[in-house]
Amino acid sequence: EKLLVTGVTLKSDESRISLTDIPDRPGVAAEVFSRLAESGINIDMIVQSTGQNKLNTISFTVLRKDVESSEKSLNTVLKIWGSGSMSVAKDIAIVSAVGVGMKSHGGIAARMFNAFAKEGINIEMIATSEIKISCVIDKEHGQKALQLLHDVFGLEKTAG
Amino acid sequence: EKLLVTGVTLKSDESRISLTDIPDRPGVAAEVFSRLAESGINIDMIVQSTGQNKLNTISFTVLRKDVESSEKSLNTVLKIWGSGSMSVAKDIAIVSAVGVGMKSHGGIAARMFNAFAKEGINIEMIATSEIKISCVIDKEHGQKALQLLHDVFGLEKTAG
Ligand SMILES: C[C@@H](O)[C@H](N)C(=O)O
Ligand SMILES: C[C@@H](O)[C@H](N)C(=O)O
Repeated sequence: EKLLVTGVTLKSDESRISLTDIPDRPGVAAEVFSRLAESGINIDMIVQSTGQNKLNTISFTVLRKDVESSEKSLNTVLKIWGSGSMSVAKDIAIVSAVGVGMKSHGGIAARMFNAFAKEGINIEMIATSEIKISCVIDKEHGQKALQLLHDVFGLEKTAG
Repeated sequence: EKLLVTGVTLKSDESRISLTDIPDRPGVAAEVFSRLAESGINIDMIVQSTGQNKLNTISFTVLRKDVESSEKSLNTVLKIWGSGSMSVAKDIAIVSAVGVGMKSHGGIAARMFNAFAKEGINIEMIATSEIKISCVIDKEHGQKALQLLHDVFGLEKTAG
């Protein structure tokens, strides 16, 4: 598996916004990101897991400098739906393991998550693609997490 | 924005498993994916949004043929934690828009989500990376969703 992960990265300049218990019906995600796009806000990660009881949570990350304007562009949307709440984590770290063929190796995810577990680092969000596994954690663990992945996968550290 | 999206893809051979209301503390994600890795199951998407009340939901997708063995490898984990439930959607479609520079264009996400909203297609999961936005929807909407994205982004359809 060492051959599969070619780099680990850390981003510490982003914030996370979550819209929790929003209606899980067509048009809701469109409304959220149309408003953000109209405000010209650059979005990095968008993560939504499966909902339950017809409610869901959408989380997304933006540059720290855009968090206030993101909140502002969304502040009326919850009133329209009559449900849900907004939470913000201003200081997050996004740690990622990058490599080819990741998809077929759940083992890489397990090693990454195990490394964080042993150090008591809670994983707040997860998103994967074929070439990348990204975890959102508390900003204060960012450097430590990068070092852990560097060791677990036997790599040179790379910049975010 | 047309220049940014270079392809749209559809995967219809996967299933989604969600572990809902599981403890949101270090070690939980590691336990889930260690078990799956030990069973030799290939994982595609892993998606976890922000939790609340110290509980969270982790969803992941596997090939349809691996869904029963995934359920089997996880069936005792919920008992250990004493909380949570497992839900399975055997027939899902994963529709993705692929291109460079996606990250800085929340507008692409908004157009994709708007296209689904207009056709009444509910978005069950979302995951993004710098070059890709993926949505899990009901399998029956897969072909239609691919066509919608093909039209919205003015592209030739590509295979999954
Ligand atoms: C929650 C949100 O994604 C909703 N399911 C939608 O389709 O817009
Ligand atoms: C929910 C799960 O990801 C948990 N937060 C963990 O760190 O393992």
